[in-house]
Amino acid sequence: VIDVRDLRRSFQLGDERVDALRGVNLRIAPGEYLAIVGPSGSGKSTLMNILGCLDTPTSGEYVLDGEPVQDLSDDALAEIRNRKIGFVFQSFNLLARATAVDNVALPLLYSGRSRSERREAALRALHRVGLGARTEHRPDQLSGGQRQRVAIARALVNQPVLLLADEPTGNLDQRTGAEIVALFEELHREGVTVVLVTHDHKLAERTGRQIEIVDGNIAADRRQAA
Amino acid sequence: VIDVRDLRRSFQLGDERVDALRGVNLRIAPGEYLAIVGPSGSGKSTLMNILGCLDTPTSGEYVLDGEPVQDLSDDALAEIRNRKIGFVFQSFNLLARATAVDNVALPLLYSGRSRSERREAALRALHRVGLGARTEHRPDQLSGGQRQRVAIARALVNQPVLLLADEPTGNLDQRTGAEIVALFEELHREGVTVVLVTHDHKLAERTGRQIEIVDGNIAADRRQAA
Ligand SMILES: Nc1ncnc2c1ncn2[C@@H]1O[C@H](COP(=O)(O)OP(=O)(O)OP(=O)(O)O)[C@@H](O)[C@H]1O
Ligand SMILES: Nc1ncnc2c1ncn2[C@@H]1O[C@H](COP(=O)(O)OP(=O)(O)OP(=O)(O)O)[C@@H](O)[C@H]1O
Ligand SMILES: [Mg+2]
Ligand SMILES: [Mg+2]
Repeated sequence: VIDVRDLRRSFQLGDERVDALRGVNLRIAPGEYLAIVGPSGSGKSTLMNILGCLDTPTSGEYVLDGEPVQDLSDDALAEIRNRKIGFVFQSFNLLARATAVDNVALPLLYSGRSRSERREAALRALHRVGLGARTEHRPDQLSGGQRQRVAIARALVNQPVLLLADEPTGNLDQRTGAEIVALFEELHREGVTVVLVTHDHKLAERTGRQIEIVDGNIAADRRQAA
Repeated sequence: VIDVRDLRRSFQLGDERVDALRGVNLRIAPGEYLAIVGPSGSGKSTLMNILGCLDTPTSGEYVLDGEPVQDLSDDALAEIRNRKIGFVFQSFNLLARATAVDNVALPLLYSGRSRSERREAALRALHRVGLGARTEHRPDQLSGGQRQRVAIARALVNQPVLLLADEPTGNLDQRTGAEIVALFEELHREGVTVVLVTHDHKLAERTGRQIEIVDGNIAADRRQAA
């Protein structure tokens, strides 16, 4: 369960201070499926990075499964990121010199599995996102939508309990995008907590809840029968 | 005017050959406004890179304003890319260590303008895409949609006659995306030839013509009163 209280995040650039998050309050129950929407620059990715334990707030609290994240050691944080959380970055963040299968296998390095088991799991994840024919390609030998799907496969391969996906269908056509959405719905049915940032209103409305962020604040938090 | 005949582009990866374009035929008249659509991995970016003189075909011809592009020297190609063409990359391709304004000013380096004139033109272009308050930020200090808009501003700053934009609204919310579309329509009215790759069907239908690419071939070429 996610419990965020009065979360603030500011960036200092010389004399300028950008207040990206200005007191966000949010509770997400286990197994929820929700969308975060809002204008470009409103703070969505900044919030996602904090939820994913990739960034720390300037002030306020983030309690994840009963543990205040700011009290955790670097090792404990790395453990959570690796075992509990799957993160799809808005700009993918793939290793340029590794193949698709090696990129996807990366989160499994500390899972205790053998090299062939890791490769097996990575290949399955790539098949699930329709990239069975592109496993040995490096990112610069893939299309934009294919890179996006490698990033998605990598986020799923360690079977996370919390999936955070920042704009996961932005580079996908209708049909491929629909396949990815079906995959997220499947994970949701399996009990994974799924949080999507999306500019696609139709996708946002397929989730059970839409949180709208404007200028670093939650402007609306709508629930509906999905 | 763009005249493409039996264009093919293959990539060799070890023993595997990927035929990204398999004999594309296409004529684009000056001042047209069109969209290229199709599934992820179908060859859209590959075609755009050839149209933008950033890549050469494996076979076939590309004649741009009466000049067969394969006969042009590297210098002549660089000149065309710099003066005639504005290119928005699907993955932005911004310089990581330069500010937004310096990124946008880059195409003006050989235009004969002074440093302050280049900065002036770059600031105007950034204002036009709504980034007046982010001119001194570097790409890692910008949101995904802001980086996308810096890439768009850079493509416009040298007043190209041919604008090639690969997924220009993929990271933008409805409203910001609509502002960018309005900008493209304005350029079209000014006589610029505008070619967009987009996964957004509503945007594709606002242009005068949709070219659908499937598996490296043109599957459909539809014109309509826009
Ligand atoms: N490292 C940084 N330094 C300074 N400002 C930053 C930094 N990172 C982000 N910002 C600013 O913080 C604001 C929020 O950024 P964020 O990436 O969270 O937006 P977003 O809602 O994800 O936008 P988009 O929909 O365009 O991806 C933006 O205005 C951005 O310019
Ligand atoms: N350098 C390369 N080496 C090998 N294959 C490549 C290379 N670049 C692209 N490809 C392959 O060529 C095909 C076409 O790629 P392209 O980038 O043109 O697709 P696209 O239509 O733009 O897709 P998307 O909508 O996902 O951006 C893809 O299947 C891709 O894997
Ligand atoms: Mg973002
Ligand atoms: Mg592409």
